[in-house]
Amino acid sequence: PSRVIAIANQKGGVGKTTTAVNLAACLADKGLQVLLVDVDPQANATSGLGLVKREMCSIYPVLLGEKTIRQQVVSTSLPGLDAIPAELDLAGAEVDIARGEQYLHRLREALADLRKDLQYDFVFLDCPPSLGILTVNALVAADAVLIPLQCEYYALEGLSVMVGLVQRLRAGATNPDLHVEGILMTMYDRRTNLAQQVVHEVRRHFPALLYDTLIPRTVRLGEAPSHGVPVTRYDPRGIAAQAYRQLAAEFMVRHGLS
Amino acid sequence: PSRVIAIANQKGGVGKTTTAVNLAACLADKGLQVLLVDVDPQANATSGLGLVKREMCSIYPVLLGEKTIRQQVVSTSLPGLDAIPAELDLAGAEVDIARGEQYLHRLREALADLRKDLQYDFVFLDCPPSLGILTVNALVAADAVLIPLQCEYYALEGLSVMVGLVQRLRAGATNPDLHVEGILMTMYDRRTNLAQQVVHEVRRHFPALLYDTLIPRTVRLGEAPSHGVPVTRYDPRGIAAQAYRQLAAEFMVRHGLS
Ligand SMILES: Nc1ncnc2c1ncn2[C@@H]1O[C@H](COP(=O)(O)OP(=O)(O)OP(=O)(O)O)[C@@H](O)[C@H]1O
Ligand SMILES: Nc1ncnc2c1ncn2[C@@H]1O[C@H](COP(=O)(O)OP(=O)(O)OP(=O)(O)O)[C@@H](O)[C@H]1O
Ligand SMILES: [Mg+2]
Ligand SMILES: [Mg+2]
Repeated sequence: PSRVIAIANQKGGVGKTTTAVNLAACLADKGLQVLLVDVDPQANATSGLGLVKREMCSIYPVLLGEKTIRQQVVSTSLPGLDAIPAELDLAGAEVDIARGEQYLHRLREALADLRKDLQYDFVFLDCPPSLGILTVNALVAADAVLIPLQCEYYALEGLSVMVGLVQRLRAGATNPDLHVEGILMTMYDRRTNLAQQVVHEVRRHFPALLYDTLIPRTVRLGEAPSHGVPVTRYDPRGIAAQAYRQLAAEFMVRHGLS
Repeated sequence: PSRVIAIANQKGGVGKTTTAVNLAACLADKGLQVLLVDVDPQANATSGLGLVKREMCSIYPVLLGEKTIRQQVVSTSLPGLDAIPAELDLAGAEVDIARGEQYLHRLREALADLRKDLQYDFVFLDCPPSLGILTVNALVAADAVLIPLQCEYYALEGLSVMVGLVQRLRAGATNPDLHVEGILMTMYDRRTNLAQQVVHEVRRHFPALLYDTLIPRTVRLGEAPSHGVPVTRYDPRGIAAQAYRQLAAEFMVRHGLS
């Protein structure tokens, strides 16, 4: 059955979308079947994959029960990687979704039949920088959460809030299987003490969760989205593509594949 | 009367909090009386100023009508700079606030008597990375919006959404005076083409709004918050303190002070 992984962190700008797009692409390159769902109204993963935002073509009508998830899936330029784009109206979705019953379980229910068939090995959910209804829907739907973390002080401060929420959702039986599958350090600049100190702190508190792969800060990751392709297509031999390929290998080991 | 400035951008990690803390500090250093309100449940501005998060001491009870704004004001280590800290419960506030009448006008009403007296020259509102109820409350309360913008492609994509929302709030008579007072480029690295291209694009579309001051990328701005002080105290002669002092001078000219 496909595993559903939320990529979430309420702290903004930590590399959630960059990780969603590039990890999904690297896993597809290794022969896995992957679906990336853009749950963020900013629709950055949508443009990072070169897709267009079109009304009624996002996860939004699925969350309102107006469409099935299968109807929204589109292919990307990469074999093995499908996606569900976002639309700007998603921002208004939170209020509409909240009117319905069981509104925190909408995405979980919508993904139910996709999970049962074997079409995808992994389904990734790229989340907005908040703990609102869209992110909580993703956490309730997910089997596990991957938390990208910038090597910065403010990002470190917010980590315990995210980990705490995952624990509450698990304990409260909303999603008893939910766990943190890993913490990924991003924008790592080994020349600064700050980055080394933050990595050291995370390794001290969450040694088993911390990925060995550290994603380096490189402008190539900022340039690739303007071309609508993952960094593995934009700069295939650069340090960013190497780092995300290494992350994909580590991720597969954690999930019993290799 | 004090002018209320929202510091907002739904894109995460663009430098909203860093700008709120350091601009407010530089204006206080120039002799102005400034209040910084942390409207973000992440409470980064609170820790960036060395304040503690305490229950019932934030803007949250004010938005629910349980306290007045004056009751929540605390002083900081900087003469001329007061603050209202955030608390984690603010994240739950959005649902509670939405139950009341006129829930988008709560902050505007709460600030009404502070505006009338001459205690503060400026009140800054540090917003979370979303267009939810807390940010809209800040936009409805504000006279103007300062939009920090990272020199990155994804950040550029989101700019028109923010500008569009401001225009809708003005046109819809929710806040007829609201306007964008400026766009500030942050984390500028002059060695990269990406940064130069993004600045060029913003200058092409919004020449009158773009601040001349470009805030350079420097690790000092990442280090200062872990010491709970603005960069003007942490590294007073560095390039970050110089840039924010220059911004403060430019800001004062735009608001008819110098
Ligand atoms: N390792 C890196 N090196 C350099 N730039 C990076 C790196 N990772 C991401 N970026 C850039 O930093 C910015 C923030 O990353 P991204 O948008 O992926 O974060 P996010 O957590 O998804 O943000 P949001 O909270 O707004 O959803 C983007 O412009 C991206 O291109
Ligand atoms: N000019 C700069 N150079 C280097 N680092 C910076 C700069 N400005 C901000 N930072 C760091 O980048 C990170 C993001 O900045 P900040 O938290 O101020 O953004 P934000 O827009 O308030 O984020 P959020 O969307 O989560 O509220 C922080 O860790 C901050 O210390
Ligand atoms: Mg994102
Ligand atoms: Mg902030």
